[in-house]
Amino acid sequence: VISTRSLSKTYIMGTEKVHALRDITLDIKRNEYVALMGPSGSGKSTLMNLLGCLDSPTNGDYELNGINVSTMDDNDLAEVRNREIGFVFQTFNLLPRLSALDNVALPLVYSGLSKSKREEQAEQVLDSVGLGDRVEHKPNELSGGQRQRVAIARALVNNPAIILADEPTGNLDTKTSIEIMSILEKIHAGGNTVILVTHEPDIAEHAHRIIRLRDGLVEKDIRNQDI
Amino acid sequence: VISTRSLSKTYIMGTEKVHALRDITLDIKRNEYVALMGPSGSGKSTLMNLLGCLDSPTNGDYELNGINVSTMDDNDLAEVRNREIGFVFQTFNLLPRLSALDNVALPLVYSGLSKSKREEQAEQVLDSVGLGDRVEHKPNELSGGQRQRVAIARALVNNPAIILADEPTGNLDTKTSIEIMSILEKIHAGGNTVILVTHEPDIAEHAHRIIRLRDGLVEKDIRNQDI
Ligand SMILES: Nc1ncnc2c1ncn2[C@@H]1O[C@H](COP(=O)(O)OP(=O)(O)OP(=O)(O)O)[C@@H](O)[C@H]1O
Ligand SMILES: Nc1ncnc2c1ncn2[C@@H]1O[C@H](COP(=O)(O)OP(=O)(O)OP(=O)(O)O)[C@@H](O)[C@H]1O
Ligand SMILES: [Mg+2]
Ligand SMILES: [Mg+2]
Repeated sequence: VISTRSLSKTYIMGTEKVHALRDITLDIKRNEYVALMGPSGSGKSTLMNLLGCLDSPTNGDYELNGINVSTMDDNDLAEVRNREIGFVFQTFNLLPRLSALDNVALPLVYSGLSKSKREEQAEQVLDSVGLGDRVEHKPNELSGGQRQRVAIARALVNNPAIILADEPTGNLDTKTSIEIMSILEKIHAGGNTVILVTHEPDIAEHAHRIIRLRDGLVEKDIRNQDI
Repeated sequence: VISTRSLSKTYIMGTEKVHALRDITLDIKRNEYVALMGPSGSGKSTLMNLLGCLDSPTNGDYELNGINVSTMDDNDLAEVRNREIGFVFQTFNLLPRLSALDNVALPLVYSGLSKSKREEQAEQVLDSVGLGDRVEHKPNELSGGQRQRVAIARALVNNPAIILADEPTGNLDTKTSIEIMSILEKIHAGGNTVILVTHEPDIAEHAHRIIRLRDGLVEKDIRNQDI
């Protein structure tokens, strides 16, 4: 479902070039469960942004569901981002003036559901991540781990085919992390494709495949034998 | 050096009251190394903000170096925050329009050092956290773990007596976490007081004392026997 060929991303800063990604060729099938790992600065978030159609590569090709993403117009891209992909950002990216409920309900705006149905669905997902009693709080009235869970809930509310989660448990205690990982397991069991960035081997253990980046290149790509 | 008596913090939201901290009585001596742990939402960041003089309690007393903080005027508080305390925020709080170098050099502005000396000292600390080649990047031109390390460098540049670090390794891979922890070890060995919030038992192992919060109260407070 995800197919990249020699993907690269270079940032130009004055006279300096930063090769965030150098040559990424990957195939990820429908319903795979992939953990993306690697040192700080190795290109994980950059790759996730390309896969999530939030950014375009400097070079190379990216096919999503068989369609070359660079040939899609803005409307198609917006549609794909809203319906096909659920993105959990490393820095959450919540809208500061909206409550947790409204933040989570936002992706449902084009779903055709009524406002009350959207709020009901958003509240349900917030409840499933343990924030049923925090739905009216704005992001600055929430703890770090609570904001992270709102970001997770927002990515899941649409039940998108592909979940891209950039370090979804970085701010969570062990018990809460286990709850979030079991939600991702359920989603994966439901047929969705899950790609998550993590630094923690315990979290990566849940995945069926582990891809390691180093300096913008794929260093390792191995099936998780214990599953 | 830090002494709290029945510290509490309540947020009022319409008709609802959120008791973020209920009754915290703690004594932390000079040169202690404390890990603060507990579930997401248990009050860790709220307590850190009170200890860092970034916020004031709803009730209770806080003495820093023998002085009751609530009796200090704004100038004294600003001085304490700038000279005595180095704070690593859970959400980094870097200034978006300044480079990493300028972000890190900011606390030195009242130190009496010349601009070039400030930049030299900032560059040195950035180098020690592995960002010597990223000093001109702005925060949005850095990875999550790189931003976290800029926030850490900024907290250390002044060599403050008390380091308050709110989950300093949440976005870092294992190898980089180990490097950061050894920097904190060195600082602690130099006589400074270190209080760090963490969710990871491996990180907490470095501390001499572990304080666990739950629902705004101290649940456990134990000396780390293995040290
Ligand atoms: N401005 C606010 N208004 C209302 N409630 C708040 C506000 N700020 C924090 N809270 C609540 O206070 C509680 C404690 O928050 P705090 O940020 O201290 O938790 P924490 O232990 O740091 O959690 P985490 O591990 O997720 O970072 C949370 O339940 C949070 O929802
Ligand atoms: N806008 C930009 N301009 C210049 N360099 C950038 C920009 N964005 C990212 N970089 C650089 O690209 C590299 C890869 O960044 P990326 O965010 O993908 O890393 P990462 O693997 O997600 O790291 P982390 O684990 O710390 O989150 C980093 O070295 C970073 O400094
Ligand atoms: Mg990243
Ligand atoms: Mg916190």
